[in-house]
Amino acid sequence: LIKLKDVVKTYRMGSREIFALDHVNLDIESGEYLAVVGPSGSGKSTLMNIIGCLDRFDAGTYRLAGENVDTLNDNELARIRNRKIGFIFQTFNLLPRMTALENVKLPLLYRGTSNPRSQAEAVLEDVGLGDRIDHHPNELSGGQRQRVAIARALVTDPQVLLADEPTGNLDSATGEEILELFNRLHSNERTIIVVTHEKELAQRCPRQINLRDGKITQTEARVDA
Amino acid sequence: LIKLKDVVKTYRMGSREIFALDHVNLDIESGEYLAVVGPSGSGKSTLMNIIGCLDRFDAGTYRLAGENVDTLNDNELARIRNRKIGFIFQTFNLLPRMTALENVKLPLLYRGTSNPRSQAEAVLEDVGLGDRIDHHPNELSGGQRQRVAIARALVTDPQVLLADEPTGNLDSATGEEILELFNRLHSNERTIIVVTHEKELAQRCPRQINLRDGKITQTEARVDA
Ligand SMILES: Nc1ncnc2c1ncn2[C@@H]1O[C@H](COP(=O)(O)OP(=O)(O)OP(=O)(O)O)[C@@H](O)[C@H]1O
Ligand SMILES: Nc1ncnc2c1ncn2[C@@H]1O[C@H](COP(=O)(O)OP(=O)(O)OP(=O)(O)O)[C@@H](O)[C@H]1O
Ligand SMILES: [Mg+2]
Ligand SMILES: [Mg+2]
Repeated sequence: LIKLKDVVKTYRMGSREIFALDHVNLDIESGEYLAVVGPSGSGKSTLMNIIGCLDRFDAGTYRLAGENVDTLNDNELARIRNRKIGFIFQTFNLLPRMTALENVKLPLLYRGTSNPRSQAEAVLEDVGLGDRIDHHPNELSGGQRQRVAIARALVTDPQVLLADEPTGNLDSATGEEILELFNRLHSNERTIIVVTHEKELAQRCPRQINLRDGKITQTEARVDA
Repeated sequence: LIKLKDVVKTYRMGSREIFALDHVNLDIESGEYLAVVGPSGSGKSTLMNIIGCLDRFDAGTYRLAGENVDTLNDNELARIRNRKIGFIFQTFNLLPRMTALENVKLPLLYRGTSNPRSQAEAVLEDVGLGDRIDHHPNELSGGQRQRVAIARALVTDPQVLLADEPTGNLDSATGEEILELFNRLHSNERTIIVVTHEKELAQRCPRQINLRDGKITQTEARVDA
């Protein structure tokens, strides 16, 4: 489903060149549940943004469901993102002037789904925010904002869920509830990739990918928990 | 040092009233190292904002170093914040158009410190960002931004350090380095209050406070690790 070959992503800072991703090779099949781990600054979010068609790269190739992503224009990328991908951002990226409910309805409105309100409300209930749907992001706690971001990614029942540190702001009980939701999604033969620094979450994933300085140092290990 | 008595903080949403803090009583002596734990939405950040003189409350009293905080005007509060308190925000609150170095220098400039640049650089080295000092926040990873926020709070060697989820975006090795820095600060007889949902961090604090629905449910337990 996802095939990265020699992918490079660099940033130029003055005379320096920073390799955020340094010749990354990665094959992910449909229905997998992977954890991406590695030190702060090692390239995890960069990898996720490229897989999620949010960012372009500088060298190498990326095939998603058989299509070469770098041949697609911006409209086509936006369409893939809306149709196939659910993305939970490390910094949430909620729209500040919309309520939690409106933020979660948005991907459904783009798809022209019938009855977006009830679907959005249902997912907000699932993440424990049933009594917060009319709050704006600045009227929510950090973990509540994180859960709105999670709800928004799940509401379209995406084929591929990309979650960048989804439990970073949650207590363990609330985090458990979120992982239950991910398990339910995975049982529907969805593909899930989670960036996490929490060992318990990484250990629940059948496969773990280690990043360090933009390079993948381990990718075949099937962790038998 | 810190004395909260019957503190109440509410938010009005339409006809509903939300008690973010519900009659909170709390005594903290100089030199303590406390963990604040509790579910998402239980009032932890609200409590920290009030202790840190960033937010006003609706009932009760708060005495900081013997002074009644609600009698102080905005200028006096700003002065206390700059002189005595270092605050690490759950959402970092970095200035986007300044570099990491400039963000960390800012509290020193307010104090009129001599040689702010070298002090700011030293703390950025301490948090592992020596090679990122000229990056702007949008040129940094999530955990790097978190570390800039940490450096900014530590650079003034504050009497009271308030840290709201300081390791939420950090891998365990980098998180360990940050906790080492906190230990060093604490050995200088500084008072540290950390909001965290990570059990290992909470267990290292001699005292733990549990919040639930805006109420303190436990505050005397000295956790013998
Ligand atoms: N401006 C506001 N208007 C209405 N409700 C608010 C506002 N700010 C916060 N709240 C509510 O107050 C409660 C406490 O918020 P707070 O940010 O202190 O929680 P928290 O314990 O820090 O949570 P987390 O662990 O998720 O960061 C939450 O339920 C939140 O929805
Ligand atoms: N716009 C940019 N300009 C320069 N360098 C950048 C830019 N964006 C990211 N970087 C650098 O690229 C590297 C990888 O960033 P990335 O966000 O992928 O790390 P990460 O593994 O997600 O880290 P974290 O665990 O802290 O979130 C970092 O060292 C960062 O400083
Ligand atoms: Mg990241
Ligand atoms: Mg909070």
